[in-house]
Amino acid sequence: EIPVATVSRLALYLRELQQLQRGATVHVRSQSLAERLGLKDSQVRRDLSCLGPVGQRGVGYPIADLIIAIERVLGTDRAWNVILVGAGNLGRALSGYKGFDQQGFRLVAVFDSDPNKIGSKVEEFPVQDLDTLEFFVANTQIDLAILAVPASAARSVASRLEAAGIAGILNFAPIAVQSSGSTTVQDVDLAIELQRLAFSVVRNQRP
Amino acid sequence: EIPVATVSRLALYLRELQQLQRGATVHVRSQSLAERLGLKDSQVRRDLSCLGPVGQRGVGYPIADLIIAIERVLGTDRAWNVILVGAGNLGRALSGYKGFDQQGFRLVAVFDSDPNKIGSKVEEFPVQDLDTLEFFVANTQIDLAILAVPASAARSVASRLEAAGIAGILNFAPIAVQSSGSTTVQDVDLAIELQRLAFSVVRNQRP
Ligand SMILES: NC(=O)c1ccc[n+]([C@@H]2O[C@H](COP(=O)([O-])OP(=O)(O)OC[C@H]3O[C@@H](n4cnc5c(N)ncnc54)[C@H](O)[C@@H]3O)[C@@H](O)[C@H]2O)c1
Ligand SMILES: NC(=O)c1ccc[n+]([C@@H]2O[C@H](COP(=O)([O-])OP(=O)(O)OC[C@H]3O[C@@H](n4cnc5c(N)ncnc54)[C@H](O)[C@@H]3O)[C@@H](O)[C@H]2O)c1
Repeated sequence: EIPVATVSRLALYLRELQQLQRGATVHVRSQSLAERLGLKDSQVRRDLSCLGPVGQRGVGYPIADLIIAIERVLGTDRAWNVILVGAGNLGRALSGYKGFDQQGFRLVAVFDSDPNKIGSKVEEFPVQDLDTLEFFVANTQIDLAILAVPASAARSVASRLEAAGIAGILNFAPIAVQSSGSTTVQDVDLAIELQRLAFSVVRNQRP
Repeated sequence: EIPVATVSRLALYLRELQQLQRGATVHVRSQSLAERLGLKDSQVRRDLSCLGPVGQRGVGYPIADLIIAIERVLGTDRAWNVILVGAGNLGRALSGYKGFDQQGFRLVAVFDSDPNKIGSKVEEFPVQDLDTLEFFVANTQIDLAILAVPASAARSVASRLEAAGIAGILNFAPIAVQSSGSTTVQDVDLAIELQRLAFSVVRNQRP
């Protein structure tokens, strides 16, 4: 049973390892990963040990093997089909983000409830009517949904997604949307990220 | 010394308390906060105890006092002036987000290095040339910067911001930008958020 904090760090190691692999590096020492991420070497070693034996034969860890092992733990060794609900400011930006695809998350459709947006295009996606959601999900394998709707609509849209059988929701609305039944919900609040930064700035400035 | 995980939860409580206050609620029990956020009551009580005595006289915590106490701990009982660097897809979405202002983070200027963007408008902000950054920061009290530039530019822009005296950077580029000197950097990687969600979905589906 891997703790969530370890999962976040494994995802960070994966990103660094992919970058090293693009640079044709074959091995990496835990110390070098630790330095690139501002972590302690002992933390990196402990985290990587939960991947099982990946070998450290004096030249460091084999990067390709680490990538495979981390992707297996994170579940990104397979493709995930994702839909986006909410084609507003944030939704439009997210729909064009190549970083999701690079980690195995393929955006396949965009939905909205605004008649002025339905039928328009966001990137290469036609904006579909939310009312066709159930029909679309029944006929296509959809794993996850990104929620970029106003806070006032987030819970009701989330329960529609759950009823349609979506396994996971990434919620950007600044309201707690609880996981229930068979749907896992994860909230991301960008204002809270700024609050955490403000706290760290104040703490680091104290004499 | 409050741990970072507690800080994130305090920010969540603050969001719920502000919502309750908008609904004219005056007191709240820790149990009710716990239920709204899917946390344990004992966790909420322990977190709120680090705010010092805020009273729990049988009717629950006084919401207005809790809000003041949490804002003081987070450092958001004052205004923070923020600049945005990168007026692309994500930058444009972030520049219009009202949620930052509601928590005391006021966007005051937008910068970019692309001649095609400089001089255009993003929301009510003129896109300024990054080359004028040092002059602007020298003449205006700027506390934080949001970094929405490509990964290839993130570290060099961050060191310019540090040299200009910015205290904190919220980095959205999918690359580790290390804090150094007097600048605190916090990375947000939205692809990593999806990876964490994928991990939770797989874990919750296991028999
Ligand atoms: N803009 C940002 O940078 C940003 C940052 C952080 C969080 N957020 C949050 O993300 C969400 C979206 O923000 P935005 O700036 O894109 O807002 P927006 O108003 O530009 O877009 C919201 C979209 O959701 C659609 N919508 C509303 N109700 C719906 C429903 N019931 N079903 C389907 N679609 C519906 C609207 O038609 C609109 O297209 C908000 O909750 C906001 O607080 C935005
Ligand atoms: N679009 C998204 O939803 C999203 C989501 C998560 C993370 N990100 C990350 O956020 C960053 C911005 O993404 P985007 O989609 O807005 O990209 P984009 O290409 O649309 O915008 C990037 C902007 O940065 C500017 N820029 C480039 N180099 C610069 C420099 N040295 N100084 C100042 N400005 C510079 C460009 O001119 C452009 O306007 C990227 O690192 C991306 O990986 C984007």
